[in-house]
Amino acid sequence: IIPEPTLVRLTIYGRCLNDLIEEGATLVASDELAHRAGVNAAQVRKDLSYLGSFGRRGVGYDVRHLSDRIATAMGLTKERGFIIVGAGRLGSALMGYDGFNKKGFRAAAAFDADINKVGQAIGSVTIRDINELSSFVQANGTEIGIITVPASFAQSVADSLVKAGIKAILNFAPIVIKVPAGIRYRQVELSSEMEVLAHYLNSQGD
Amino acid sequence: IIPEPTLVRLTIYGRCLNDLIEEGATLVASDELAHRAGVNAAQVRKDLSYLGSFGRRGVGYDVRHLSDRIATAMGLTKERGFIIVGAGRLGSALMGYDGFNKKGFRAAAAFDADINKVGQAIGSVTIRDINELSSFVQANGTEIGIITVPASFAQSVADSLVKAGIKAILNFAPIVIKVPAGIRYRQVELSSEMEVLAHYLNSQGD
Ligand SMILES: NC(=O)c1ccc[n+]([C@@H]2O[C@H](COP(=O)([O-])OP(=O)(O)OC[C@H]3O[C@@H](n4cnc5c(N)ncnc54)[C@H](O)[C@@H]3O)[C@@H](O)[C@H]2O)c1
Ligand SMILES: NC(=O)c1ccc[n+]([C@@H]2O[C@H](COP(=O)([O-])OP(=O)(O)OC[C@H]3O[C@@H](n4cnc5c(N)ncnc54)[C@H](O)[C@@H]3O)[C@@H](O)[C@H]2O)c1
Repeated sequence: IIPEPTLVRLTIYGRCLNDLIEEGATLVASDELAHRAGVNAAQVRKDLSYLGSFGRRGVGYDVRHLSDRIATAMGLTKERGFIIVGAGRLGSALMGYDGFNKKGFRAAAAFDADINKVGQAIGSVTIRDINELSSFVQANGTEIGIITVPASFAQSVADSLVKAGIKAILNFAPIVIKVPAGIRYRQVELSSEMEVLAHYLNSQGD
Repeated sequence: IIPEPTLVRLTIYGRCLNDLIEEGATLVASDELAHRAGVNAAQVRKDLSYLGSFGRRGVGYDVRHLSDRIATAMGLTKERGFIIVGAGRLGSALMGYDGFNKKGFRAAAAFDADINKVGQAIGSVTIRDINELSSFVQANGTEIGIITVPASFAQSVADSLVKAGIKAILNFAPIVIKVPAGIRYRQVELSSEMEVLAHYLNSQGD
């Protein structure tokens, strides 16, 4: 089992390695990888030890080999479709985000309860009525659902996603939702990010 | 010093307490607060111990008192202006997000390098030219800058924010940027959220 903070850092190393491949590098020292990822070299070595032993002291890591190892460990070896429920400001922005595509996440569909939005195009799809959610997920075997509806609807949307067969949920609504055991769940708290910055500004005596 | 994971959980307790106030509750047991925040009661008690001692066993916490204590600890006792650099899809969504307003963060201005966007309205402001950044920050004493430009421009935008006098940066571009000591910095990695979900799906044998 890889601890969650390590998983998150592995995704950052993966991105840094992609940048290095684009720059034509073939080897990278743990110091260099640590600098690009904003951590220290000991942390890099410790995190990578969860993937087995490789890289020789003094020589560094093979960039492509390490990148492939991380992609495999993260389960990025196949394309995964995701759907978005709530085609508003944030949902539309996420539909158009190529950072998801680059890692093999494909925007499969967007759903909304507002009848005026249904049929409009966002990113590469047209917005569907929320009543089509269940039949779409079952027909396509979609694994991941993203929730970008107001907080008061988030739990009921999560329940419909689970019922439709979704296996993993990323929730942006500012409310902790409950999902059954076995359903993977992550919560993005953007307002908390600002509050933590405010705390640090406050303790610096602003 | 309060550890960062505790700070993030304190912001979630703060939001749960706001919900409780809206529901008319005056007292809350650590079990109930833990359930709403998606953690266990021992974690709640441990986190709150960083704020001093209060709440009597068996009686629970005074909702308003605890909410005020958390707001004070998080530095939410005054309004803080923020600016957004990169008025594209994500930047526009964030400008309109009322979750920031609710915690006292006010969208002061948005900047963009695309001359065709300058002058357009987003949220409650009109988009300004990036060249006005420095004079705006100095004239208004803005503390927080949000970066929503493509990764290749993020470091240079961060440098201009620091030079202009910004004290804290929230970066959404998928690249780790370097800031001088004393500048508070947080990085939001939305693609990592999806990758971590993919890892769990993969290890469940999807
Ligand atoms: N805008 C941001 O930058 C931002 C940032 C962080 C978190 N959030 C959170 O993300 C969510 C969406 O925010 P937004 O700014 O995009 O709001 P929005 O109002 O622009 O979009 C919400 C969309 O959800 C739809 N909707 C409502 N109930 C629904 C239901 N039951 N089923 C399907 N669709 C439904 C609405 O019709 C609307 O299109 C909110 O919970 C918000 O707090 C937004
Ligand atoms: N769209 C999303 O949901 C999403 C999610 C996660 C991360 N991101 C990241 O956020 C950033 C913005 O993404 P987006 O989808 O909004 O892209 P976008 O292309 O819609 O917007 C980018 C904006 O930045 C402006 N810009 C470019 N260089 C600039 C500079 N030097 N100074 C000022 N403005 C400049 C552009 O003119 C444009 O308006 C990217 O780094 C992206 O990887 C986006």
